[in-house]
Amino acid sequence: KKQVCVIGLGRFGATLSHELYQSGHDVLAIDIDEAKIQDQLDRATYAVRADATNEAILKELDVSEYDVCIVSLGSENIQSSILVSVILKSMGVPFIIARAANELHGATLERVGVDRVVYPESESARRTAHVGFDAGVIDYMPIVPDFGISKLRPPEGMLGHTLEETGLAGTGDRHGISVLAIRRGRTSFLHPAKDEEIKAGDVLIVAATNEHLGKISEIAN
Amino acid sequence: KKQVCVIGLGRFGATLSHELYQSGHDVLAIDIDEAKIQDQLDRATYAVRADATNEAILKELDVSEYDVCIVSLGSENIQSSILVSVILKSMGVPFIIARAANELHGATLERVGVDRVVYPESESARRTAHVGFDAGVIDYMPIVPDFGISKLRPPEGMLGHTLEETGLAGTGDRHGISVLAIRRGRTSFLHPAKDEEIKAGDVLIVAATNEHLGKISEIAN
Ligand SMILES: Nc1ncnc2c1ncn2[C@@H]1O[C@H](COP(=O)(O)OP(=O)(O)OP(=O)(O)O)[C@@H](O)[C@H]1O
Ligand SMILES: Nc1ncnc2c1ncn2[C@@H]1O[C@H](COP(=O)(O)OP(=O)(O)OP(=O)(O)O)[C@@H](O)[C@H]1O
Repeated sequence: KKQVCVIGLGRFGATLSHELYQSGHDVLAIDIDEAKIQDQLDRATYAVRADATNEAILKELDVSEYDVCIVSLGSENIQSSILVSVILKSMGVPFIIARAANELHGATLERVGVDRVVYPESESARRTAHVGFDAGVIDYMPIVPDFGISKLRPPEGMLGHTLEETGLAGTGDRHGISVLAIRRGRTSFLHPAKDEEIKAGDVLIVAATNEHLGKISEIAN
Repeated sequence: KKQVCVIGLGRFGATLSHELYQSGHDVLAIDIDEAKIQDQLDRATYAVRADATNEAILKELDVSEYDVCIVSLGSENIQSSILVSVILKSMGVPFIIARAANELHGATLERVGVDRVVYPESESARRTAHVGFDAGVIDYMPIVPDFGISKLRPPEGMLGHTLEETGLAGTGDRHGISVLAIRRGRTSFLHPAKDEEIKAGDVLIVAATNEHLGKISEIAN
């Protein structure tokens, strides 16, 4: 179990604090707004009203003793988000996660030593674009812009055919679609052979560009 | 291929429009701010400056002919978001996705007939809570209980070593960890060779059981 400090209780921070607390971690939630603190009282171990840009307060709260600090100030507070991150870094916090409002903000956070930058709206948008839009895609993990890993229910037209017959036996990257694994029933196997037959109920784990992913429903016909 | 209309080009809407367009869908992007339209020109089929709360304009743009309309106005524009959703519903748009700024907003959107409500900050926070807390794991896609695909920042001890030297050259499944791809800078490549050297800034896409994933920080030492 970890000691986690969450600074900023907007939607991202409040949800994160709650989820971590439910998972059994020790959570200190900090926000400058008393109303936010009141809402968070049963969703964190401690909830403290404080201005996180005040280094003396952060020292008093011993935040450098925490395993992870999360700076979840949002687009209304970009400068504070950067300042708080700089302070936490200088206090020697071992791992800092910060949420960015845009690319420039994120780049700045990385430059000041934040260990992990999160872009909630972009991540969610990328997922939304694939899950429910591309035929059969039921989950999606972006890797770089335009390329990611999808969990895919194979279209009807693929069932009973081999990977090679359906054009899915390629090595992927820019050349098409690579089936990295197949989940079948309760088990899964990696690097399926090109003569592997696709069965009803299979879930294909594929790496593909957005363009190729979009074409999968056509492949089946 | 679908006909999709995206209303509101904040971070969520702009990313969603771009991702859908890259996937081959026809995308009409609408925003009241000309600067947002200029940015979106090569990331959508058409980008039109318009006030989406103006029903006459939406009719002129034939949005009821679209397969899906997405209302991605944010916390700055909650009332407009609700009004636009009501208008789209009354125009008979077959499927409406709307992004909500908070629970009350989301509940209202559902009451006026939105088909799918997205909460980007909450979704991202939930993933961050579960995924950001195993050493180096920055994303996770479960395949079966106890086995999944993770995006992993390699620990310090791995840098400068090959996949084989760090014990990551296996074929995975129940026998270890399989590195399916490496993201390096803005590009990525699949099925890296066992003599591939791990560099600072790399992101490894690995398939592994939870147990092996947990041991990765030990592997490095
Ligand atoms: N200096 C500060 N110290 C502590 N908390 C702060 C400080 N400045 C702002 N906050 C708090 O940070 C929280 C989130 O800030 P902000 O309004 O910028 O984000 P948001 O866009 O609402 O976030 P989200 O998108 O997660 O809902 C607010 O609850 C605010 O009270
Ligand atoms: N009536 C309207 N018609 C069309 N576009 C609008 C209207 N009102 C606002 N917008 C646009 O919607 C976009 C997003 O709005 P808003 O600022 O509320 O969200 P945001 O919080 O910035 O979104 P995100 O979190 O996705 O970055 C802006 O680009 C804005 O210009």
